[in-house]
Amino acid sequence: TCRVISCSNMKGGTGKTTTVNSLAAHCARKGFRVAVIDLDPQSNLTIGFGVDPQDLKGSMYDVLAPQSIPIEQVMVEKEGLFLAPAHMDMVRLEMQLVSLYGRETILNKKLLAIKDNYDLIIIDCPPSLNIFTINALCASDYVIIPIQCSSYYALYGIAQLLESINWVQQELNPNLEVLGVALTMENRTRISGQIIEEVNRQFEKLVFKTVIRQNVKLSEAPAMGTSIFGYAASSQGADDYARLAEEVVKRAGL
Amino acid sequence: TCRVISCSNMKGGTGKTTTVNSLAAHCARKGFRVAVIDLDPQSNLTIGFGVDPQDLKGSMYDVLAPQSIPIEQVMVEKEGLFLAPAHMDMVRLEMQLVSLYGRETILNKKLLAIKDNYDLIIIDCPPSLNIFTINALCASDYVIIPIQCSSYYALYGIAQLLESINWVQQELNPNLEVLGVALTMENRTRISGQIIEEVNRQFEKLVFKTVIRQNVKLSEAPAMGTSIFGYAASSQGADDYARLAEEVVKRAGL
Ligand SMILES: Nc1ncnc2c1ncn2[C@@H]1O[C@H](COP(=O)(O)OP(=O)(O)OP(=O)(O)O)[C@@H](O)[C@H]1O
Ligand SMILES: Nc1ncnc2c1ncn2[C@@H]1O[C@H](COP(=O)(O)OP(=O)(O)OP(=O)(O)O)[C@@H](O)[C@H]1O
Ligand SMILES: [Mg+2]
Ligand SMILES: [Mg+2]
Repeated sequence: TCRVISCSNMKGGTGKTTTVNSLAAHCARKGFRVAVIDLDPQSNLTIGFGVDPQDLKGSMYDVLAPQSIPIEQVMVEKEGLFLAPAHMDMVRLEMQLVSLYGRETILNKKLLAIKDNYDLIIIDCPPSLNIFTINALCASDYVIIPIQCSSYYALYGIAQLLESINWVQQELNPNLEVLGVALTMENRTRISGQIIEEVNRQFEKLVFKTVIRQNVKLSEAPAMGTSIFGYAASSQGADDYARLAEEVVKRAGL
Repeated sequence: TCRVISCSNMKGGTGKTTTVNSLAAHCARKGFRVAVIDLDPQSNLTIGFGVDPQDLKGSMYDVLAPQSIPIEQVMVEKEGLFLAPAHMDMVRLEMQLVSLYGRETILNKKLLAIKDNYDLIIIDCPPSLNIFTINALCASDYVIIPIQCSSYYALYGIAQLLESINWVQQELNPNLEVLGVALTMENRTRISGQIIEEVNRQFEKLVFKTVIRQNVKLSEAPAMGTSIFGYAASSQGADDYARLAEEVVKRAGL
């Protein structure tokens, strides 16, 4: 059966897009049938796979908008996986969706039509708890929360995110579970050490064992329009994300 | 006269909060009467000044909510400046504000009452173009756009942000101007060099001459609840932000 996983954290720049890109690319290389969905108007996941949002015939804008089209019509194949791209126009869509009936479950309905074609669908969320993120959580079996361990601010928003996940579980999607907390951008500073200790204390078994270290190759890969495995397969960044992906595969029972 | 400046970029983790905190702290030390407003539910600006949002009697939630209170009632004095703190509950407020008449200019009306008491008011925005950011742009004379030069994704969202600034200028606030683009977190990598070149090519004179270099003291200061000037006044981070602040003072005619 298909597993749907969201990658979400309201804090900006915690490695959400890099995590979705890397996990999906690894799983596709392992032979899983994988799709990724870009729900951030910033379209970073789309750009990171070498797709220019301006060149597209369709995007998640067209899939989520009131006069919508099926999601498979916007899919683009890249690195052995399928990408449902985003577009900046989604910024304007947010206000429109808020007043519709059933606005929280638009994406879930769209995914029902394609779930049989995939083993894994991963959703990249914007840095907020807006209607796009709520749609992602309503459509998901699991959520991964990346935490930037080099940032002191990392811990504050997590409580609110967990509260919102609770709310989604009770009101809209009882299947939703936190798959795990992923520590990213570890840069061997005192702050990193303190954050890692605190995250392990607060979240215990939820924390993935693999810590993603800061690695310049990870920030260069998007410029080449390919995942870390396409750009620098023997780098530390590729190793770390391969190990994290294996933990995700095991926990999600893929 | 009082200058109101917003710090905004939809991309997460570009240094918005660090820039507001540092510019405000420098200007307060130089003797200007300064207030900062935290419009991000993440409350990072609030936390960075050592204030625990859970301990507060009031926050920007109470100021912007329909049954609102004056902004001076929530101000907290820190490091010689006044802070209007944020609170996570603002996440729920977003949906409520969207349907109100005049929802874009709530903050502007609140600031009119206090502008005579300050030379400079700086607003920290969340990483999105939501109702809080629109309120900030409608209340501002200027906007500063921090761009993380170590991130390939840095350039994509800027066009949309400039488009939205144009829209706000035409529809809601003809005074609004882009004060400048600030290059942050420069880390001497190839990517940084490429982004700096591209930003200078696209934005020319708008780009501040001072480039903020990556400096671990800047990521440690929030843990001490004080600005970079309170924590490590002789660090490279303090030097860079002092120079940027002097450029801002000059351009804004403070
Ligand atoms: N482990 C890492 N080492 C080095 N650079 C990294 C690492 N992880 C992410 N980056 C870089 O840091 C920046 C932020 O990461 P990313 O864009 O994935 O975060 P995000 O949470 O998706 O941001 P947003 O909140 O804007 O959506 C990007 O430029 C990315 O290339
Ligand atoms: N020049 C710098 N050198 C080192 N660390 C920095 C620098 N500027 C910011 N940081 C750190 O990087 C992280 C991101 O910065 P910051 O929180 O200011 O960005 P932001 O744009 O406000 O993020 P968000 O989009 O979540 O609001 C923080 O942990 C901050 O302490
Ligand atoms: Mg992202
Ligand atoms: Mg911030």
